[in-house]
Amino acid sequence: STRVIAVANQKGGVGKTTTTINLATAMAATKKSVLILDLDPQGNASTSLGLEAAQRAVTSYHVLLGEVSLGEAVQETGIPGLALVPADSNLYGADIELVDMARRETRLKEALAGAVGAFDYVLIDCPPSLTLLTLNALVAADSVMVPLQCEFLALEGISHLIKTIEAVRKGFNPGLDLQGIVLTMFDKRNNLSDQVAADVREFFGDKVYKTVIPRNVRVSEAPSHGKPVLIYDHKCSGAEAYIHLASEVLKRERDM
Amino acid sequence: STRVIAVANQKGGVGKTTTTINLATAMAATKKSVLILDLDPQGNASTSLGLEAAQRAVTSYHVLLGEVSLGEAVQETGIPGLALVPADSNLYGADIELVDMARRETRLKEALAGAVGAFDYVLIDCPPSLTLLTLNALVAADSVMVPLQCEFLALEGISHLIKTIEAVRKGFNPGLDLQGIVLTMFDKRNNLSDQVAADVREFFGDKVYKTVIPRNVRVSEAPSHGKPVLIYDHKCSGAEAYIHLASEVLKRERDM
Ligand SMILES: Nc1ncnc2c1ncn2[C@@H]1O[C@H](COP(=O)(O)OP(=O)(O)OP(=O)(O)O)[C@@H](O)[C@H]1O
Ligand SMILES: Nc1ncnc2c1ncn2[C@@H]1O[C@H](COP(=O)(O)OP(=O)(O)OP(=O)(O)O)[C@@H](O)[C@H]1O
Ligand SMILES: [Mg+2]
Ligand SMILES: [Mg+2]
Repeated sequence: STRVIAVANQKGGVGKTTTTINLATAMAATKKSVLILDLDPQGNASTSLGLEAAQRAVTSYHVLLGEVSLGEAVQETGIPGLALVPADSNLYGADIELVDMARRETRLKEALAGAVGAFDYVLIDCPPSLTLLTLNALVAADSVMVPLQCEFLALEGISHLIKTIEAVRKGFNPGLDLQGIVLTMFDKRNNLSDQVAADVREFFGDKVYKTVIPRNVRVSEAPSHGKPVLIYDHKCSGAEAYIHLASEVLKRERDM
Repeated sequence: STRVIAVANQKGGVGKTTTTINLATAMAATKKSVLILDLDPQGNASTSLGLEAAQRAVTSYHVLLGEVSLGEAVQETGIPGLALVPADSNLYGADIELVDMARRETRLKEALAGAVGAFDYVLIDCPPSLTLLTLNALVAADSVMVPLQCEFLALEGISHLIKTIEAVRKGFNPGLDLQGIVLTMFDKRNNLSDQVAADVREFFGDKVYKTVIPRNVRVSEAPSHGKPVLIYDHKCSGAEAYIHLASEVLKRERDM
């Protein structure tokens, strides 16, 4: 059956999109079939895979509002085993439009029910907020992956995110689980990175992946070439880290 | 009279909070009286000024819902000339709560009307989204300052932000103006920073401040000490850049 992982953190710029794209690519490279669902109105995941604006006629917005089935929104990415449901700016309106709709929290879950069996994994790239878009992702997901930038301010919102995951588990999705916390943009020249990483491991223990994603300029260059860093420069430290992360994630999935 | 500047960008992690805190501190150092209004449920601006959770009994949430006047929510920061309306996690609910309320877009504007004359400047730190919290800030503001990280993905959402500012100008706030775009986290070792900066200057011309904020680890350390970097380490490159930015902003304000 299909496992759905929401990549979420309301703190901005922590590596949600980068983790979704590169983890999905690394998982696809191990012969899993993976779907990326771009649920961020910025459409950064779609851009990072080279999708022009003209190729986004049918998006996650249409899926969420029930105008198309999931299958009608899925596109090929040119990367074997990796498919995409893109996003564009019409998703900005969804937060307000969904509030007065019936089943406003479960629309994505219902739409994904149509994907069961077509993919091994669905990774949802969430926007930096806890509004109805991210809530839909948490209700639809089997587990949540939380990218955490190794910076002081990034620690602040984590406890609220964990509370939100628990509230969704109690209210909508009893099977929702924290798959893990991935430390991102770790800079070994900077004491602050070490301190934050140590704090997070102390507090969350085994929930924190052993793999740490280093700050690596090749990672931030890859989106401008429309490719995951695993394809843009597969030998760089960022690409290698995401390959390690994928094997850790897949091992956890097997053990669950 | 009081000038209100919204510091906004729906892209996450681009330096909205860091710019709000440090620009406000630099402006206060020139004998202006400045109020920071934390409108982000993460409460990063409040934390960056050292405010513990227990000191946030009255927040921007209460102001927005009309439960208290602005004056009742203002706190001292210990920094001469700088005051704060804090935020905490009860603001997460505001986006959904506001949708069905009357005057949902103008509540902050009405609340700030009570501040006119008490401060020279009000800087609003916005969350990384374009939902009703940020819309309230844009409706209440005289002008918008847009921090823009020198990264490829950060370019993507700018055109939509500019469209949103124009829509708010036409629909709610005819005086709303783009005060300027400030390039942040510029890394001189990294070509990508140069390319992004060149693209932005080409497209936005004089709207881009001459001052560029460099990536500087002291800037990201300061919040863990509860101080603006201007106080934590006033000689570092980040602090100096914000001092230059303040003089550029104040010059533009005089020329407007
Ligand atoms: N390991 C890394 N090394 C260097 N740069 C990185 C790394 N990971 C991400 N980045 C860059 O940092 C910026 C933020 O990352 P990204 O956009 O993936 O975060 P996000 O959490 O998805 O942001 P948002 O909250 O806006 O959705 C991007 O410009 C990205 O290219
Ligand atoms: N010039 C700089 N040099 C180094 N680090 C910086 C700089 N500016 C900001 N940072 C760090 O980068 C991270 C993101 O900055 P900040 O939190 O101010 O962005 P933001 O746009 O307010 O984020 P959000 O979208 O979550 O509100 C923080 O950890 C901050 O300390
Ligand atoms: Mg993203
Ligand atoms: Mg912020």
